[in-house]
Amino acid sequence: LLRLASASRTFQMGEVAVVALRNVTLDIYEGEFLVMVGPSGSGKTTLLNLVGGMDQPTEGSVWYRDIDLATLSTRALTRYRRETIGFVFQFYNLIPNLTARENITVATEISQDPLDPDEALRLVGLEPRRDHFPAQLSGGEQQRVSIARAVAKNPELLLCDEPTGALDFSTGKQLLWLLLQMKNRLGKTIIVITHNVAIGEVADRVVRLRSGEIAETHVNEKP
Amino acid sequence: LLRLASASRTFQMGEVAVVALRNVTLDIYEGEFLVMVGPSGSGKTTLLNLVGGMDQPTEGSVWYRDIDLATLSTRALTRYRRETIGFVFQFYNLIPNLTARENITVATEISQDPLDPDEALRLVGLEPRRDHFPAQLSGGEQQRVSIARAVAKNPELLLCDEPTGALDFSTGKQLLWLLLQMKNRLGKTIIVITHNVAIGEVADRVVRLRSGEIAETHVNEKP
Ligand SMILES: Nc1ncnc2c1ncn2[C@@H]1O[C@H](COP(=O)(O)OP(=O)(O)OP(=O)(O)O)[C@@H](O)[C@H]1O
Ligand SMILES: Nc1ncnc2c1ncn2[C@@H]1O[C@H](COP(=O)(O)OP(=O)(O)OP(=O)(O)O)[C@@H](O)[C@H]1O
Ligand SMILES: [Mg+2]
Ligand SMILES: [Mg+2]
Repeated sequence: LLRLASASRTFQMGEVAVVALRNVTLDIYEGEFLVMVGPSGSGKTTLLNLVGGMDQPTEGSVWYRDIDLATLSTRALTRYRRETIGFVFQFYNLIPNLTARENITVATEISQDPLDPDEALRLVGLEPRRDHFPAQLSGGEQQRVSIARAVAKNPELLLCDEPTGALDFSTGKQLLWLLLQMKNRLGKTIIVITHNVAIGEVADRVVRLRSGEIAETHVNEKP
Repeated sequence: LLRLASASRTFQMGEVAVVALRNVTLDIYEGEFLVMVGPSGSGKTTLLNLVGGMDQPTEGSVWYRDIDLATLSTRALTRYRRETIGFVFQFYNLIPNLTARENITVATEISQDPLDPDEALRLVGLEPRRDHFPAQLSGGEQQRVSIARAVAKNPELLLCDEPTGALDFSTGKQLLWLLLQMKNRLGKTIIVITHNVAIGEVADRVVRLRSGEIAETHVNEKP
């Protein structure tokens, strides 16, 4: 479904260059549940941003099916990000002056076959809070609204950057169940960055990053 | 050192009232390492904000030694927050247009006996990134700068809201070591909200919240 081909991403800041990703080649299969792990600063968010069309490699290329994302017009890339991808951001990125429910409706306006916003909130246990603003929600509640927003778009690809970081064990387990439903019942392809070992155990594959490179890949025979 | 006496905190939003904390009574002892756990939305951040003078209870009171925080002038409460408390926020709250190092220097300007900012950054493994802005740092790197900022103030009380949420296992362990140094060598009182089981195991006490109340307290005999 997706392929990174020798993708590198360097951040140039004045005289300093930070190599966030170095020569990464990775195939992502349709319908798989892929987990990405690695130390802080190892390049996980950067890699996910390349897959989601949020950023471009400084070398190499990122392919969605037979399309090199770098060849897309701004308009087509925007459509890729809005319709094909559901992104759960490491910093949630909720719109502060919209309610929980409104944050979902603006994301799903353009979707082909979205979930009902209230249903999406119900899936993360937050339907009673739908009229509250992000500032009125706890850290874990904001994270769950961010998850509901991505899931409600009903995208082909669900990209989740530490989706259970602010969640306790049992709320995190509920989310894991939700992601597995997305994969098993709706056939979605799911990529999750996480430190949560339980998520790694149910994945099809675990890719470990270290200093901007893929250090190892582990296939779960019976996830 | 600190005491919450029947403290309650209700958030009134139009017609809706959310009871974040209900009748919480808790003593916090000088030099202890206290961990707070509980589900998303159970009131942990709200409780920590009361202890840190960032918020006031709607009922009951919060005492620092023999002072009811509600009786302090704005000026004295500000001094309490700036000098007595080091706060690691759940959302980091770094100043976006200051570098990592500058974020620490502005916090320590008023401190009696602060750490050198570069030393604080070294303690969290980020001295090479001191001239970079928050937007140029990964999630875990921003969290570590937030920790360095709180520690550098050399406060009496270190309040940490999910300090390892964005950190992988080994970086989280390094932070845990740092917190234990703060307690054992510098005699600081430490309160940590976390889902990280390893931190709970080295604490003196673990307080579990549920729906705004203290559900149980567990004393670690040999942490
Ligand atoms: N400013 C606010 N306005 C309205 N409600 C709030 C506000 N802050 C918190 N709440 C509500 O109070 C309750 C407790 O919130 P709190 O942030 O203390 O939870 P928490 O235990 O820290 O959760 P998490 O683990 O998700 O961070 C939640 O239901 C939350 O939505
Ligand atoms: N916008 C940026 N400008 C400069 N450097 C950046 C930028 N974004 C990331 N970096 C750097 O690139 C490297 C990889 O960052 P990335 O965010 O991908 O790490 P990560 O694996 O997601 O880390 P974490 O687990 O802490 O979230 C880090 O050294 C980071 O500081
Ligand atoms: Mg990241
Ligand atoms: Mg919280």
